[in-house]
Amino acid sequence: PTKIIAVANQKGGVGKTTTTINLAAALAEQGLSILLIDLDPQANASSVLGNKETQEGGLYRGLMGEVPMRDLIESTRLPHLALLSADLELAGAEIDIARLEQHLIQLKSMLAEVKESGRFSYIFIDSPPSLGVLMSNALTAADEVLIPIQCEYYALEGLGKLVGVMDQLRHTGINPTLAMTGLLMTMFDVRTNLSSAVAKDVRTHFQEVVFETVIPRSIRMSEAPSFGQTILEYDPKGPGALAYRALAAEFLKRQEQG
Amino acid sequence: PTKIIAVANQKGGVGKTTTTINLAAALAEQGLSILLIDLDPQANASSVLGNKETQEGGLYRGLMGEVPMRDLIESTRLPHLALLSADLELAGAEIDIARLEQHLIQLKSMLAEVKESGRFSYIFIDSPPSLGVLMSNALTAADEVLIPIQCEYYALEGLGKLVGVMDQLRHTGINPTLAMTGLLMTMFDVRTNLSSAVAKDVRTHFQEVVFETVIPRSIRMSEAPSFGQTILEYDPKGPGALAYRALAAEFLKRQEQG
Ligand SMILES: Nc1ncnc2c1ncn2[C@@H]1O[C@H](COP(=O)(O)OP(=O)(O)OP(=O)(O)O)[C@@H](O)[C@H]1O
Ligand SMILES: Nc1ncnc2c1ncn2[C@@H]1O[C@H](COP(=O)(O)OP(=O)(O)OP(=O)(O)O)[C@@H](O)[C@H]1O
Ligand SMILES: [Mg+2]
Ligand SMILES: [Mg+2]
Repeated sequence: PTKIIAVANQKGGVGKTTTTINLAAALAEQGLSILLIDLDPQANASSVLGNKETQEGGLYRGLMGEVPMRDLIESTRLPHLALLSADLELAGAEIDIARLEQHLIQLKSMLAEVKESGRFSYIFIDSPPSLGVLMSNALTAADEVLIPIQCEYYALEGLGKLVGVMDQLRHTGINPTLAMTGLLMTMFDVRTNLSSAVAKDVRTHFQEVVFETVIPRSIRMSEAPSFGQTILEYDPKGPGALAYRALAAEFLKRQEQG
Repeated sequence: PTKIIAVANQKGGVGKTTTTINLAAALAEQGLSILLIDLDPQANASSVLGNKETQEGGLYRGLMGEVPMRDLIESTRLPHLALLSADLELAGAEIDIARLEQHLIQLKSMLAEVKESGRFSYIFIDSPPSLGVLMSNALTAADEVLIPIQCEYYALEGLGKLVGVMDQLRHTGINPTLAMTGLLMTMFDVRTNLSSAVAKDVRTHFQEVVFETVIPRSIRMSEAPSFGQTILEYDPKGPGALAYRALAAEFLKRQEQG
């Protein structure tokens, strides 16, 4: 069966898009069939993996039920990695969806057919930095949530809120089986005590939910998107690519253990 | 007369909160009377400047018109710097405001009395990372917008959208006189070509709208919030404090020139 993983954290700039792209690419590299959904109106993931200008009438029309999601899925230059790209109208989707009757399950219902087809091993959703309607839709459609945490103070502060929202979706029955894939420490800077202090804090609170793999801060990671490449393409032997390949291996191990 | 400045960029983690806090603090240090409004449900600015747990019924009740904004303004430990802090209910405000008749001018109308009182030289609004209702409210209430830009690729991509939204608010008459305070390059990393390439790109496109002052990436900048301090308090002689004081001086010079 296909599993849907939302990559989410309402704090901005913590590595959601970078993690979604590079983890999806590392899993596709191993032959797994992966779909990446860019639910962020900024369309950062679409710009790195997309074939051209984000297509007219992409995800927005799929979300509103005007076009079946399966017709919006494009292949990318990477084998086994498909993309459902964001489009310009997505920014307006928050208000349009908020006004629907069952606004929380909109994405879940529109994705049901693709999920049940079993075409993909995993579907990853890159979420926008907010606790709004698009993010709640991602958390409602998801089986699990992967939470990137930048090793800095503000990133830690907001974690409680996100965990609270997840609890609410579980208890109200909107997504009763929502699980946590794990917490991923990102942009770990070996030069500062702050990174180790934050990482230690997170491990104390969340224990084995925290991935062993830590993503180091690396300049080549921030350069890769400007060349329209994943880190696996841009710097295949560097610390960033090694870390995301290690994450893919750890992710699969955790999936097997259940 | 009081001027309202929105610090905005829908891209996450580009230094909106850091810039709002430290520019406001550097101006207050010079004796100017400053109000900082934390319009981000993450409440990061409130956690550094706030007096205690973000108060019950803060900005949300002011936004919805249940309590006059003037009654929600608190003083902070810094002379001449007052705070209107975010509260937990703010996350739900997007949907509540979206359903109001005139949802774009809600913040503007609720702030009118404080603005007209002339009590403050400047009011700074820290915005959330989104193009949603709270951000549009900040852009509608503002006289000017200050846009922090992280010297990285994704930050550049989204700039066109924000400028487009500002144009729309001007042309539709919702905020016809909305001006640009300037674009501020943040987290400039001298070790990478990317920073200089992005900065050069931005200056070519936007020319004199870009502040001369550039904020360097500095570890102590990311450490300061974990001690609940501004950079002026945490590392007063370091590169971050110097840069924000230089920014305050350049900001005032630009205001005088009009
Ligand atoms: N390990 C890393 N080392 C250095 N830079 C990184 C790393 N991971 C991501 N970056 C850079 O940091 C910035 C923020 O990352 P990214 O855009 O992936 O975060 P995000 O959480 O998706 O942001 P948003 O909240 O806006 O969606 C980007 O410019 C990215 O290139
Ligand atoms: N000049 C700098 N050097 C190093 N780190 C910085 C600098 N400015 C900000 N930071 C750190 O980078 C992270 C992002 O900054 P900040 O939270 O101010 O951005 P933001 O745009 O307000 O984010 P959000 O989109 O979530 O509101 C924070 O952890 C902050 O401490
Ligand atoms: Mg992103
Ligand atoms: Mg912020």
